Amino acid sequence: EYLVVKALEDGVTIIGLTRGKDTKFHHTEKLDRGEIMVFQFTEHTSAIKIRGHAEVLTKHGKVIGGRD
Amino acid sequence: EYLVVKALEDGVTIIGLTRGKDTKFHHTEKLDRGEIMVFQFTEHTSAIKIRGHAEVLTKHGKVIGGRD
Amino acid sequence: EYLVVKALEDGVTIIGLTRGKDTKFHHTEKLDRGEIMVFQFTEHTSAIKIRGHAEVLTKHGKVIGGRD
Amino acid sequence: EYLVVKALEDGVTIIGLTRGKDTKFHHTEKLDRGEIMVFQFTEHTSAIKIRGHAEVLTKHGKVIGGRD
Amino acid sequence: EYLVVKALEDGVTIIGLTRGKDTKFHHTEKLDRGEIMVFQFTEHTSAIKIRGHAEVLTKHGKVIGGRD
Amino acid sequence: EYLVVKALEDGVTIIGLTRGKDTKFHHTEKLDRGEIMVFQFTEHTSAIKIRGHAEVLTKHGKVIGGRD
Amino acid sequence: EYLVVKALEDGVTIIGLTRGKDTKFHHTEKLDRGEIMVFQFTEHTSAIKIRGHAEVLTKHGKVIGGRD
Amino acid sequence: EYLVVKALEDGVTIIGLTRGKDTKFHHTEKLDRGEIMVFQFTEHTSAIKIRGHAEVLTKHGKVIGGRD
Amino acid sequence: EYLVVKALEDGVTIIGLTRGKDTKFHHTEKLDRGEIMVFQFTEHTSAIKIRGHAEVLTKHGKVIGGRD
Amino acid sequence: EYLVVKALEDGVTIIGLTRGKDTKFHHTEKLDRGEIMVFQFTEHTSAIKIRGHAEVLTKHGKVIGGRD
Amino acid sequence: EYLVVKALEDGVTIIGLTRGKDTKFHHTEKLDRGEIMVFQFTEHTSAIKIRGHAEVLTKHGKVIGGRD
Ligand SMILES: N[C@@H](Cc1c[nH]c2ccccc12)C(=O)O
Ligand SMILES: N[C@@H](Cc1c[nH]c2ccccc12)C(=O)O
Ligand SMILES: N[C@@H](Cc1c[nH]c2ccccc12)C(=O)O
Ligand SMILES: N[C@@H](Cc1c[nH]c2ccccc12)C(=O)O
Ligand SMILES: N[C@@H](Cc1c[nH]c2ccccc12)C(=O)O
Ligand SMILES: N[C@@H](Cc1c[nH]c2ccccc12)C(=O)O
Ligand SMILES: N[C@@H](Cc1c[nH]c2ccccc12)C(=O)O
Ligand SMILES: N[C@@H](Cc1c[nH]c2ccccc12)C(=O)O
Ligand SMILES: N[C@@H](Cc1c[nH]c2ccccc12)C(=O)O
Ligand SMILES: N[C@@H](Cc1c[nH]c2ccccc12)C(=O)O
Ligand SMILES: N[C@@H](Cc1c[nH]c2ccccc12)C(=O)O
Repeated sequence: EYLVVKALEDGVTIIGLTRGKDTKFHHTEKLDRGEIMVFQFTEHTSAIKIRGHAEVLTKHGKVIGGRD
Repeated sequence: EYLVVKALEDGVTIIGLTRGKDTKFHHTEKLDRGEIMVFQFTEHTSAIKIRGHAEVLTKHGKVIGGRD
Repeated sequence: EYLVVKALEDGVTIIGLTRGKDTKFHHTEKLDRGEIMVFQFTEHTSAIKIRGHAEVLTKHGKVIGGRD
Repeated sequence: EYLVVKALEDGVTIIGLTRGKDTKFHHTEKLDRGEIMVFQFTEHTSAIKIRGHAEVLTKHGKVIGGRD
Repeated sequence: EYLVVKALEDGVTIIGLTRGKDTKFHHTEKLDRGEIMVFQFTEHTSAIKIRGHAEVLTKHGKVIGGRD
Repeated sequence: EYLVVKALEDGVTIIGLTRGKDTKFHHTEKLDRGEIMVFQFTEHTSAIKIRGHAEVLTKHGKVIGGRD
Repeated sequence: EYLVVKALEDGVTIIGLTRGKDTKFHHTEKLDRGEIMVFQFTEHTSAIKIRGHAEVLTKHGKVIGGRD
Repeated sequence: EYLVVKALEDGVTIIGLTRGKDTKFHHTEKLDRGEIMVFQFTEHTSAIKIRGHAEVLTKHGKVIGGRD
Repeated sequence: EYLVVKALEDGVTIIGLTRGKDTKFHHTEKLDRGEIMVFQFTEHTSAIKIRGHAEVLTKHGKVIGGRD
Repeated sequence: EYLVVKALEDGVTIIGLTRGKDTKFHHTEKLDRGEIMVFQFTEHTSAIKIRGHAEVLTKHGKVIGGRD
Repeated sequence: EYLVVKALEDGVTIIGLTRGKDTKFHHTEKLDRGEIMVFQFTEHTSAIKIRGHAEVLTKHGKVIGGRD
């Protein structure tokens, strides 16, 4: 399973949360406008948080992030 | 299997409930308006509770949480 | 396999019944109006009972619980 | 595999029959009107009988139980 | 794999035939009008016979039993 | 994999042929008009012959048996 | 995987060819008009030949055998 | 995986080519007009050649062989 | 996974390339106009080259080879 | 699972991020306009970043990268 | 998983990149106009680069390579 995120503004962040008993941030990836990131759920990542104005493509459809 | 939640207001909470004989809250993640969270069912999480005004995308369709 | 329940009134209950020779209630989760719960069948839960006015999304379609 | 039953009257019963050489009733669950039950076929349950006026959702479609 | 049978008259019978070298009747379940039975193929049941006026839902579609 | 046969006349026969190097008849099941039989391919049955006027539902569609 | 053959005339033959290094006829089944045969590919059968006027249902669609 | 060939003329040939380092003809089956052959890829057959006027049904659709 | 090639002219060639660290031609099969070849990816073949005017059916659709 | 990227300008970069506890860049591939790259998620690559004006084809649909 | 490439001009190249920690070119296959190549992802190939004017068929749809 993978997700696709396209940043629609600078400074979009994709945060990986740890798999297991604890839930902590293990990595933050910054995207500038127009950059695309494609990423999987993995042995170390079972939840992902996306901040900022971005297009997020998932198997359940498309969602647009951001405060508007 | 993963779910997608987009917060439509500040203070939306996603609560992970433990897998196994006992059912307890093991993690609460707070989302501000416009933030998106994507998360799996895991070895430690077999039920999830979502509070607040949010868009929840699942394989069975979309559901909008909140008191209205 | 997971199910999605959205409470349409306060006091909706989701009851997990034990897997195995015996069938007993092992956990009851209360939902207030607008709260959403997503939960799996698990090693400990092979049947689930839902009481109160709620929207239940399953792979066989949507069902509305409650006395009306 | 799971099934969904919504009771359309009080006193609907869901009866689990044993898997194996013998076929006996191992559990009867009573539902009041508006209650919903979702249950799997399991290691102990390979046949299920439903009595009373109820909506039964299966992978082969919906069936309404009851004498009418 | 499971099948769904809804009795459309009293006295509908569902007969399980044994899996293996021999083919014998191992269980007969009687249904009254409006009762619903859902059952699997199992380690002990590889063929099933249905007598009487009944609605039978299968993965290949619906069939109505009975002499008419 | 299972098949569904509905007898459209009395005396319909369903014959199981043995799996393995030899191909012999191991069981014959007679159906009267309106009776329904649902049966699997099994460890002992890899071919099945159907004689008489009957409706046969398979994954490749429906076929009507009989001399007409 | 199984195939369905309905004989449209008397004397239709279904021939099983051996799996393995050699390819020989191991069984011939004769069908009279209106008879239906359903058969699998097996450990001993990896090719099948059908002679005569018959309807053959396969996962790739229906084919009518015979010289016309 | 299996293929279906219906000969549209006499003398259609189906040739099995060996699986493995070498690629040789290991079997040739002749079909007369109207005969149907259904065959699998196997442990010994990883390529198949079809000569003559024939209808070939595959998972990618139907193809008609022959010089016209 | 298999592919289907129908030669639309004489002298169409299908070339199997070796699986593994090295990539070399291990077999060339010549087809005359109207001949059909169906072949798999195998333990020894992980790439295939097709030269000449031919119809190639794949899971991604049909492609016509040749210089025009 | 694989992705497809077509560069719509010179200097498009595809960056592989490491699988595991750490998330670092392990490879950067530069594409000139019109070049196409097809790549998998692998034992070493669990996230991929794409910079520049490019067409990205994924199972969730097509996305166009770049600042416009 | 395999891909299909049809060269639309002479001199199209298909480049296999190594699977593993390092990412290097391990094979380059040249195609002349009209030639078709079908190839898999393999134990040794986890990324593929295509240069030149070519039609590339993938599970995510068709892409045309080349500078125009
Ligand atoms: N550490 C948690 C992360 C997580 C996944 N899904 C969740 C849902 C809710 C809360 C936390 C989570 C786990 O692996 O289970
Ligand atoms: N601890 C429970 C959590 C749970 C999952 N699904 C449920 C349904 C109802 C009640 C509780 C649950 C379990 O793993 O089984
Ligand atoms: N303890 C039972 C619970 C159950 C599952 N499906 C049922 C259907 C009917 C009655 C009980 C059940 C079991 O695991 O089998
Ligand atoms: N004990 C039986 C129950 C059963 C399942 N499917 C049936 C069909 C018909 C009659 C009985 C059954 C079994 O496990 O096989
Ligand atoms: N005992 C038989 C029952 C059976 C299954 N499918 C059949 C088809 C025809 C006749 C008998 C059967 C078996 O397991 O194989
Ligand atoms: N004994 C044979 C029965 C059979 C299955 N499919 C067939 C097709 C043709 C002829 C015989 C058969 C076998 O198991 O293989
Ligand atoms: N004995 C051959 C039979 C066969 C299967 N498919 C074929 C295709 C062509 C020729 C022969 C065959 C085998 O198992 O492989
Ligand atoms: N012996 C070859 C046969 C073959 C299969 N697919 C091919 C494609 C091209 C050439 C030969 C083949 C193999 O098993 O691999
Ligand atoms: N020997 C190579 C053949 C190959 C398969 N797919 C490719 C793509 C590009 C170049 C070569 C290949 C391998 O098995 O990996
Ligand atoms: N090293 C991380 C890379 C990663 C994959 N998916 C992610 C989502 C968010 C952040 C990092 C990642 C991992 O394998 O888990
Ligand atoms: N050697 C790399 C090749 C690769 C596959 N997918 C990629 C995506 C980006 C960069 C490199 C790659 C690997 O096997 O993982």
